[in-house]
Amino acid sequence: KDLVVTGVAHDVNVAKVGILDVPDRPGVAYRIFSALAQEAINVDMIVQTTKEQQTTDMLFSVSRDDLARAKEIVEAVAKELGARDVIVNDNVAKVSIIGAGMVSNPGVAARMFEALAKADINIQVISTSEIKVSCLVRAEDVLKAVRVVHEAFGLSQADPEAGAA
Amino acid sequence: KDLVVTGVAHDVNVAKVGILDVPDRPGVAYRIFSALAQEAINVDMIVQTTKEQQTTDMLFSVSRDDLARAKEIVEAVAKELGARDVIVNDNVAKVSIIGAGMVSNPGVAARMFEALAKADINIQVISTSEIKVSCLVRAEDVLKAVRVVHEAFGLSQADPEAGAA
Ligand SMILES: C[C@@H](O)[C@H](N)C(=O)O
Ligand SMILES: C[C@@H](O)[C@H](N)C(=O)O
Repeated sequence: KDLVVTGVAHDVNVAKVGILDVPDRPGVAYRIFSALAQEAINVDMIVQTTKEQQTTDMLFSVSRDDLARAKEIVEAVAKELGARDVIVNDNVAKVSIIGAGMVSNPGVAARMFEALAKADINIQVISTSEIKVSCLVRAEDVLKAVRVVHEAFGLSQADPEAGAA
Repeated sequence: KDLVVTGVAHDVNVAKVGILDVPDRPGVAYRIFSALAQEAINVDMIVQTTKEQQTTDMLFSVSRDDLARAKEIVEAVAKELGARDVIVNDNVAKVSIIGAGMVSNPGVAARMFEALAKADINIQVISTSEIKVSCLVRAEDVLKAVRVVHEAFGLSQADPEAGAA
């Protein structure tokens, strides 16, 4: 029951696209992601918080090869929607812990965040599910991130358990 | 290959906590979520984007019963960290599509967003994984959201397939 994390995975073929201060009203998410889908851009993470204001920020990740096209597509839609800015960054990588029942184990995500904090690694993006906690960090930090997270959970880096990040 | 979405799930026992304009530097996520873990608060979704500025916004969800305590804990930590604000809202519910291989199907999330957009339902929070796209919407919109998302994916609402939201 204690060891819920079974693996650590990472992905360096990641780039992020952020749409800042986009109107927070129905139809906005649809406009952006249908435009990307129409161009067959595969989107990995989609992350959006709310500020309970007129606008909010959205972020998604794509493969590095798709970044230039994704940027072009999103900039066009963002302009029509009146978003303040579109930011892209391919100097990122994803590190994830994979396990089961993480919701009922509040310390699990905290332990991952602690490992990264102690290694002085900034967490740029967080997205979670019951079986996975994913963080985007600076690309040059990812191998260190993978190492310290393995250590934090007592996992061997030789462990082939890890699935996709 | 076409029908990747196998179920629609929802959860009304959800409340959200947002920490706005929190310093975007190592250790912040750890401080917040270890404080919650120490009080045994189960956290469901954790969502954070980056603005590539000095600060960013973080958001997480808890059960309704835990909201008051979570607010108290987070307000204390947020104050120490110098965050601008903590917002809470229990007038929300979660709706999710569950499937497989959604990453390689860019139109899947877009189709869910389209259904919600056409029903004039605002999407407050988005978090995704390869097997799930979850949205937080206003509580009074959730049953309509579940219905229109079932329809968008040609699923019957009698289908017991849906797992946890
Ligand atoms: C920001 C975006 O998600 C918007 N709230 C929508 O519903 O489409
Ligand atoms: C905002 C928060 O995630 C911060 N960037 C951290 O690394 O802890």
